[in-house]
Amino acid sequence: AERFSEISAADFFYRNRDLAGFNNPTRALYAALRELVENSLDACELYKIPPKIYVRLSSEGGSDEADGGAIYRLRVADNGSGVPPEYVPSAFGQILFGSKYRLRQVRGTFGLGGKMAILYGQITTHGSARIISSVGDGSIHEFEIRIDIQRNKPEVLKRKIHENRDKWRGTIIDFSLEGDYTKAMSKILEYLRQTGMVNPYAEITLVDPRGRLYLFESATNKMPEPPSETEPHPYGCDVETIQRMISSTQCTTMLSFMMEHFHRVGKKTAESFLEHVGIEEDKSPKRLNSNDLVRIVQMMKPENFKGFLPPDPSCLSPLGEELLETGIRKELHPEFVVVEQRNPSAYSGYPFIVEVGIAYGGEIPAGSSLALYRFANKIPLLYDEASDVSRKVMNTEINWGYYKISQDLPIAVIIHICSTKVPYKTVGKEFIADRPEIEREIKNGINSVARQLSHHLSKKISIEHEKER
Amino acid sequence: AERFSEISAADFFYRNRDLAGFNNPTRALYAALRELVENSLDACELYKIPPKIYVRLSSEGGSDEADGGAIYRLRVADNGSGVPPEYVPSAFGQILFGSKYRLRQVRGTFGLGGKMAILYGQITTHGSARIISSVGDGSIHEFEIRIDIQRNKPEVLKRKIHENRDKWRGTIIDFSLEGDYTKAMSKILEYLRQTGMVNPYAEITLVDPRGRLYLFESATNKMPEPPSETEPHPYGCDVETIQRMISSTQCTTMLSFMMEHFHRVGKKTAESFLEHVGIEEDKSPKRLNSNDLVRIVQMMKPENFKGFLPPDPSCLSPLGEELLETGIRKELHPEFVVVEQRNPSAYSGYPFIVEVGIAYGGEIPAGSSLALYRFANKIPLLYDEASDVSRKVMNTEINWGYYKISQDLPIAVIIHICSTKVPYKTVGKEFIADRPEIEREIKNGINSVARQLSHHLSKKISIEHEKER
Ligand SMILES: Nc1ncnc2c1ncn2[C@@H]1O[C@H](COP(=O)(O)OP(=O)(O)OP(=O)(O)O)[C@@H](O)[C@H]1O
Ligand SMILES: Nc1ncnc2c1ncn2[C@@H]1O[C@H](COP(=O)(O)OP(=O)(O)OP(=O)(O)O)[C@@H](O)[C@H]1O
Ligand SMILES: [Mg+2]
Ligand SMILES: [Mg+2]
Repeated sequence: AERFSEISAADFFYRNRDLAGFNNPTRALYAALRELVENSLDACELYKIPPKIYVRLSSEGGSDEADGGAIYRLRVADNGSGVPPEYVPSAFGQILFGSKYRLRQVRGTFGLGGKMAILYGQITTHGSARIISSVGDGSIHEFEIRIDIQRNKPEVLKRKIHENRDKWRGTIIDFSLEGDYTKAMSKILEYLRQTGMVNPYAEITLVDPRGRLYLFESATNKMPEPPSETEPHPYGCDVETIQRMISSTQCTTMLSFMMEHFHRVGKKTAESFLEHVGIEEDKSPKRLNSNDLVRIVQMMKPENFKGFLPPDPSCLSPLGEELLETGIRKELHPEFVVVEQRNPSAYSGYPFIVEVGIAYGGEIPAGSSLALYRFANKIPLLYDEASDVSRKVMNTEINWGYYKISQDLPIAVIIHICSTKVPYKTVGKEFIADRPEIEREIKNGINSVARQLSHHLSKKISIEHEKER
Repeated sequence: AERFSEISAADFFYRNRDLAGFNNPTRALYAALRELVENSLDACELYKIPPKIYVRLSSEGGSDEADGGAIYRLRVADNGSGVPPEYVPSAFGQILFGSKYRLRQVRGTFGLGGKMAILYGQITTHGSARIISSVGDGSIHEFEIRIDIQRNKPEVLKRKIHENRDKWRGTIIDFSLEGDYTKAMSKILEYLRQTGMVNPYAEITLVDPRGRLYLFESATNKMPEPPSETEPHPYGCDVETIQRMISSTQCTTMLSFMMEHFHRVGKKTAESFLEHVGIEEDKSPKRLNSNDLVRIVQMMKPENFKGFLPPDPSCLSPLGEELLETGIRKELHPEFVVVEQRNPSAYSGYPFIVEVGIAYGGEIPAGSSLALYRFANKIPLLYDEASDVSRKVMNTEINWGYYKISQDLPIAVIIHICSTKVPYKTVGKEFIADRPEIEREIKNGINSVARQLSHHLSKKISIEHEKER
């Protein structure tokens, strides 16, 4: 007879930690560092604080030069929002807990990343994690926590409160984990360098196990406007979404319900939709029956009702053409750059914006194929390029010959996708699914900047021919 | 201030259902069908029952020929082990619940698949799922269930018990879901056809929404020996694994603890290991301190202690060369086939076996590159081939020219990976990570069968030259 059991979400991600990018000491060291840096960037940006992030990776035992794993201490400190003490244990010790389960552009999305880093440290070193945080009030809270994996609950081993005389605000995370810095170093440095490229207002310092200091300076103090949270767009809704709205709503009529709970649905659109789906405007949402519900969800599809306004991008926070060009110039030192921010679009009701750049010459090396830099919600994606939608577009949907761009030219293509929901294919956030709407925007964006580069290159050639005569 | 919340595992996979392959009606119809068929095959194989699986997909509303989603009823019936009634609600209504959280080769692994299918049906049709099952005793149990997604708990809407006069044993799952059979049909038929290829003892019947019956006949009644559950191998252990063994153990000495809880650790190996790590044989496992624990885990790495025996494959259930060749001939009708079962190997303590085949000519079409058929634990993998380790090996690690095999020859390569833990890159189980040990076995296997095919082809050419003289 079969033995049945349930496992907690923490146990699931412990057993399947390779799904989250924690496959081996090299990859896990990279994953832990990036998850914490991304948390710090989110914590700063959401409050328009110019990020100052300090990362220290130090050897704790075992030779850093030896083959296989060595033990490191990872410490990430930021000047962000801080975490209120009542939430610290769960924020860092309970998987599927967080503040990013809402519709706005932010790096975090699963409520998993920081905990995976701490969990990996715990299972490789038997250590605990130290969290120090303050929201800028009179107290600095220090916790020592461990994760009870089978119950998916934090264990608070120690707890101290310090006086916060300087009104410091921010968060410090500190724990040990197995890693392999020798193998991970180039990816870690590349990650921080590319993070600097699309977050030019952030300053990141890394002190590595070899005692070297890397300063990724900020290029500006101008912070982008934080995205505002938005309601779901009708195109993305299913029965479960609508049911949750119905159980929480205070609206007493379907007309106000449509206007209150959905993105950009005004009175006219609500009236038109309710007439289309055949439901009275003054009917109470709580009195819809199962048939009504299913009819509403079916009618909310783009092919069935064309009256909904497209999503507006106030819940997005793209880089903008100026900052993107600044970042590309700062990191790649090209001779020529052209960037373009595409118009807002949407897939399955989720708004997104694609920002594209193409850079030529200068310090850009030539290779056997054009280089590709991928970003999603200002996160650099460094793995699984071959499976990513951007590489698919570059390899199979751009007629490079038409632009007289051969693969051996010193060219880099930069793709940045911002969305309230980036369609990652894995919880490790390394590559993006080929949603048709996104694929189309990337393709049109690359074609547009390739055309402009092609112009520049042919002008350049004709100028050189002029000189030769 | 940030609003914090926790979400259940069901809510996580509801919000991120594209991670599990439920991205759109076409893909979801395929995913639902395959998850249920894989559950049925597991239920039969674990008890050595020749599987007879009946799949009925019927239109429920909306035109099947219309663009976009239509509603279907999916019914999958098997003659497997059945599910004991006390477990039915959780087995089909609670995510991260199942009987496959143990170390043996089986298709299921996450405790998620069947529930995702039911969840998708529920959120697209507001319907409930009907489960009918019996373990072959006097009663047939019928449940109507729904999933409370926010609590990750089953809701039993109805419950009936019928008398089981014929002592029927098996399970029937029946629910409605949105799908697009027009677009999904070719993938569904291909999935069933390839399932027949590597499960030649299984009979699967499909009745599709167009009323057509497809019978995938079995080619043999010979069932493979079910795999036996095994203990973890030391090479795969971390602190958490060891701690769980310590809290559950009845062993009073470290010597017996090592022999009891680990795969293939006999008295000699245990003595040698304990001496190596510097722990007394008669020490009680429950009296190990944190330092001991970490030292044990470090010493259990393959680079630090060479004395552990490699994993033995009794927890695996490969196809075998005879059955693999039968399946390839039955489905591909080639002129020439050569198959090879590689020796058992392991990665991170998980045993695995790679089985390889190469088929030439006959009804195999020529293409622009060699065709690849991928299987893992007897599951056909039909998506994301470009990201899979097997395609990576085929494209970048085989010197086809050396075998005089050009990409336009009518050739198919068949790769089957069996393991107690297949390193899928996604919870949708569509492609496999490039673990070095697995990559090496695939490469060596393809080289071996390619060499034999190359032999055959050159013999064939010289015979034809002889004839011409
Ligand atoms: N440095 C930090 N400053 C402020 N809040 C933080 C910080 N790190 C984590 N948090 C809080 O802890 C929560 C959990 O973080 P975690 O990384 O586990 O998940 P997430 O960032 O929400 O999602 P993801 O899994 O996609 O990273 C965050 O949502 C945030 O509220
Ligand atoms: N047709 C069936 N016959 C017998 N038992 C079944 C059947 N379908 C499901 N089960 C039981 O229900 C459990 C849950 O199934 P589910 O598909 O959700 O997860 P799983 O098969 O264990 O793992 P995975 O998510 O990888 O498929 C199974 O472990 C099995 O015990
Ligand atoms: Mg995070
Ligand atoms: Mg299953």
